[in-house]
Amino acid sequence: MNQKGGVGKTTTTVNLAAALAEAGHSVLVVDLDPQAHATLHLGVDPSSLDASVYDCFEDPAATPDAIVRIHEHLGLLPAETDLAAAESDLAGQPDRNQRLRTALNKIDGWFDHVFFDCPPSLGLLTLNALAAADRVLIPMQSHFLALQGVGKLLETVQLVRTNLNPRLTVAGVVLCAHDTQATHAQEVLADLTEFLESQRGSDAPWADARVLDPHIRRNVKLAECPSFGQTIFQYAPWAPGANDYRKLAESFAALDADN
Amino acid sequence: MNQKGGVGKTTTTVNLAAALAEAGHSVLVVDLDPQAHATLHLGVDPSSLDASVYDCFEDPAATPDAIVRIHEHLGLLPAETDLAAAESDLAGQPDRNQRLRTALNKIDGWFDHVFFDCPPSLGLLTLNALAAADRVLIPMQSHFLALQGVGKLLETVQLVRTNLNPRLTVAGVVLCAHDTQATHAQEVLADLTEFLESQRGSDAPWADARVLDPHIRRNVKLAECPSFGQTIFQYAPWAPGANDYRKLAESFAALDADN
Ligand SMILES: Nc1ncnc2c1ncn2[C@@H]1O[C@H](COP(=O)(O)OP(=O)(O)OP(=O)(O)O)[C@@H](O)[C@H]1O
Ligand SMILES: Nc1ncnc2c1ncn2[C@@H]1O[C@H](COP(=O)(O)OP(=O)(O)OP(=O)(O)O)[C@@H](O)[C@H]1O
Ligand SMILES: [Mg+2]
Ligand SMILES: [Mg+2]
Repeated sequence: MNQKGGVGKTTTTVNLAAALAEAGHSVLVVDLDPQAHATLHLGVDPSSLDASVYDCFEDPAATPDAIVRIHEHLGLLPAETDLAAAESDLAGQPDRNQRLRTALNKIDGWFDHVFFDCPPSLGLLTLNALAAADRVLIPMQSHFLALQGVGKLLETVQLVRTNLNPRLTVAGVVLCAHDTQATHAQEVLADLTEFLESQRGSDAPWADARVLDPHIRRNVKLAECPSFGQTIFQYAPWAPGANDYRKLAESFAALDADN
Repeated sequence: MNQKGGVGKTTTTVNLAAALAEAGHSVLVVDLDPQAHATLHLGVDPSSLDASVYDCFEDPAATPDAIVRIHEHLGLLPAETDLAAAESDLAGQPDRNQRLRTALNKIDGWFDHVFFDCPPSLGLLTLNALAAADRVLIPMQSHFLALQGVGKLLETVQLVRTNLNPRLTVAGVVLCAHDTQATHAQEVLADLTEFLESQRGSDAPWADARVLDPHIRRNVKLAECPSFGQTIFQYAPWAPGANDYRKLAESFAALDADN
């Protein structure tokens, strides 16, 4: 999640999930963005669906049947545009931030990993993801303004941990479209690493968060493949973007091993 | 406006406004994003403000005093994080989409151009901008998925024109971080141009919309200057990004002359 737009949330959710699925983990992608880009990215037409994640918000029992099987180890709980109404439809309902958690209880233990692709806001849909998740991954671009946004994001994680989900932690940051040659990118990486290291041993939800390795380089293939409804592994399996996300999946799976 | 995140809305609002102000037009930037990036981009600290655009939503009389003078011809109606509460605070109020229009009536005629920087969603804040504006500019990146988002956006413009603002039109599309060498970018530009030309003479709000010249090339200077609270003209006045936005300002001002 990251409330800033266009930083690589969807690209990371889809390709990290696909890489883990290729490696034999069972993975579910939950698309929480009314713009349904993760759904489109995985080759599913949101307007052709019988059921979407929003139906599961209303009726948790709909969850098992709403899952679309993308590959052998990869499932999708798809989004479609009605999801945009969720914020107003659920406004004022006391359990509005827990709907997703309740829905996912119906498929507890089905998947090794569940990834939530959040919209660029800290509203109801993102809060539902934070209430349902164990860990937060923060895709971001290495610009200074991005650091400011992360501060706000961490505040929100702290609030959710206190009020809604005591087991929530921040696993780390994924640097997307990162240009190691650019000085401002190096400075942002240095600032970010310094901040995260200063938080070790604290009781903050991000006390064990790190900048995940590797950063994802800018690669035009990553920008092209969503339009074809393909992951990078289907579209250009030997491209730098594919290699980066494969290695990121290994680092991510190793985090699990540490915990 | 563009509900897709990170496409260049803020970069375009700020630098196009600054270019027009340099050329002697009086310009107001209205920051409607709770993340306040246009505000930060123009060197203003959202947490230090006495008044923001959100106060004007509540009390239109606050509008004249809320304007921050950036330069001789450039003003800013700043955002700050309380704006995130607007959606829920105003929910259910019958005039909730007209608050901004009512506020701007207090400064009618003060500026040659008023630009609205919208958040990446089609929610209350963007609807207020559409109800208050005459024209829509659509910054977008030349990816195929971006075309799909534009379809949804145009639907919204049509709805607003029918229900809230009969004089609303779409002036055009600004291609941001456009790479003329990339084949998918060329195809997106061709598809977009073909679609817009097919709409000439229709009664759609985008009947006279065009892809504005020039497209804005990817230029790292444009990504660096927001962190210093500077427009491209302050930070790197001879960079390709500065030249592109200066030329775009000339095309934009010429659109006025046609109408
Ligand atoms: N490493 C990369 N190299 C090149 N292009 C990339 C890379 N990562 C993402 N992109 C492209 O940048 C754009 C934004 O990425 P993406 O849609 O994943 O961001 P997002 O955070 O999900 O956006 P939103 O906030 O709208 O949900 C997309 O067009 C995507 O294809
Ligand atoms: N032509 C360009 N060349 C290089 N970088 C650019 C260009 N245009 C925008 N950027 C960078 O891309 C990122 C996204 O741009 P920007 O913040 O303007 O998008 P936005 O549509 O306003 O995003 P949001 O949806 O979050 O409001 C920023 O870091 C910005 O500096
Ligand atoms: Mg996304
Ligand atoms: Mg913006």
